[in-house]
Amino acid sequence: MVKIIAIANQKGGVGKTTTAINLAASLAVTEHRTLVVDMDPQANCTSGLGFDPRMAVNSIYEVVIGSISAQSATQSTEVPYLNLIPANINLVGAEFEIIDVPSRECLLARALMDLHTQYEFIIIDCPPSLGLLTVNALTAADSVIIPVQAEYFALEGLGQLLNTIKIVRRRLNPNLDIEGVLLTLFDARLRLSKQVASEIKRYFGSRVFRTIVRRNIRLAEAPSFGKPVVLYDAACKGARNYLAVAQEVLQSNITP
Amino acid sequence: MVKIIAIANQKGGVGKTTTAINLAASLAVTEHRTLVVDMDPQANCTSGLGFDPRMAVNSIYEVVIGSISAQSATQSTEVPYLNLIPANINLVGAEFEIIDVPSRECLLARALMDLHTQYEFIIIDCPPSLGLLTVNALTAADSVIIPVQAEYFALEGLGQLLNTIKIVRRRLNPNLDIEGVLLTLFDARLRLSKQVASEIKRYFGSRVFRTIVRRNIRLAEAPSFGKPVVLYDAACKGARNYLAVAQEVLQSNITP
Ligand SMILES: Nc1ncnc2c1ncn2[C@@H]1O[C@H](COP(=O)(O)OP(=O)(O)OP(=O)(O)O)[C@@H](O)[C@H]1O
Ligand SMILES: Nc1ncnc2c1ncn2[C@@H]1O[C@H](COP(=O)(O)OP(=O)(O)OP(=O)(O)O)[C@@H](O)[C@H]1O
Ligand SMILES: [Mg+2]
Ligand SMILES: [Mg+2]
Repeated sequence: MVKIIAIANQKGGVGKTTTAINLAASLAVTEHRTLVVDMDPQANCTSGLGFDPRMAVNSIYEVVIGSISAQSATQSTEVPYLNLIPANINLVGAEFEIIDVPSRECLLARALMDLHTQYEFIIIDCPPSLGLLTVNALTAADSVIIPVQAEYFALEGLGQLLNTIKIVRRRLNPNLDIEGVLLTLFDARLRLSKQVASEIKRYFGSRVFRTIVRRNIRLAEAPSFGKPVVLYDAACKGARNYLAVAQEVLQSNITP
Repeated sequence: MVKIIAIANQKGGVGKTTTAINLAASLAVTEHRTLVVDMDPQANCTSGLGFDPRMAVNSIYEVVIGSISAQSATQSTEVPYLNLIPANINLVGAEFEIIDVPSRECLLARALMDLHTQYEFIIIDCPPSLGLLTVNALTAADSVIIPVQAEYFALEGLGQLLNTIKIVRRRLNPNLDIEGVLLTLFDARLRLSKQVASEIKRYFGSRVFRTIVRRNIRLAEAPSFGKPVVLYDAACKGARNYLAVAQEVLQSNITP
């Protein structure tokens, strides 16, 4: 039974894409069939896995507006067990194009139904906004991972995000869970980091991942080579952090 | 004659808001009448200057949809010579609400016309997207500052941003200039930072600010106190960096 996880936070630059790529790659290298879906017009997930977004003719845009199937937009990647549905620039206009479509929040959910038997995990990367693309991701997902950079503005934005999740649960997807809050870009030497981290643990309790993803230059370098960090430098701290995150996801999703 | 500068980059977390707040505050402390306009539904600029976005009854949202004047939405701040038009959460829906309005890209430009004689600088903070809010900012602006974090994904996104600027010039605002590209969150010890920085200098040449804004924890701490860094810790590197950016802006805008 596939598990669909959206990676969402309207705050920019908190590590959504880095988490989507590296969590998915970590699940794949432990031999779980995994699909990454890039729902961001910036297409960072796409380029971070070695694809040129301008070349993506069959992308999530065409899937969402219904002109092709999710199957036909799927690409295999350098990583065994890891596939990708890329984004391209046309996605910029998608939110406006689908605004009058009936069930406009459910388009991604429906498109992904054909793929449920092919994967153990589907990971969806979201743009930094709470618009229709993110709402589609939250409607399609079983759960959401919220990456949070341990700094003030990211902490402030959580209220809005949780409110959106509540609304999606009430109107579109009653089963939407919070998989967990993931502390990212953490710098243990900084008092601000630790203050924000304790604030988050106080509020979210056991829903915070035990793994904290530290600032690690390899995670920023890897996408410039079009590789997840586990292919770029498997021994570095960043790779080990995301393998640990994958382990936590697997642990909490073992069907008895 | 007022100078209107938009701070734009669809990449998240590259220091748009930090630049908007601290450039504006630096212009104000050198006694230039300055207005900050928060065009981001996240309202980070608003909270970073000490206001609660949920309390912002007269915000840029009401201004853009035309129900109040820009004048009546203006608040004074803790900083002499610095005013703010705050954002609030309603701005999230604004892009959809204004989509069928005639001249929907020119709403901000028109609203700001009444204020031209009151300020020397108007600084507009944009959300991490190339949607209607950012396009309104680019249409209202004389020039745009592009903050760029010296990492791979931020470098990749520049093409899309420059394309949007070109389209705005052609169709809406022929006078739109690039004030400059500002390197932000720079870590001089990292080879990646230096590689991306040289790539940017190679492409943009003299349009890159001489000042490079280094990573400095004071810049991340200040908004949690609702203050620009020049009020929080005037002597720190971050404050000096942004005072230097303000100097460069003043130098290139001295009317002969
Ligand atoms: N743990 C980390 N250590 C070092 N660099 C990181 C780490 N996580 C992310 N980065 C880098 O920080 C920047 C922001 O990360 P990323 O693009 O993944 O965030 P995002 O939330 O997807 O941004 P956006 O809101 O624009 O989609 C990128 O340059 C990325 O390579
Ligand atoms: N030079 C710096 N040194 C240290 N921290 C910084 C610096 N510039 C920005 N920050 C911090 O980095 C984070 C991202 O910065 P900021 O919110 O200004 O970016 P942004 O581009 O406005 O993000 P968004 O795309 O979400 O609007 C914030 O927590 C901010 O406080
Ligand atoms: Mg991203
Ligand atoms: Mg911002």
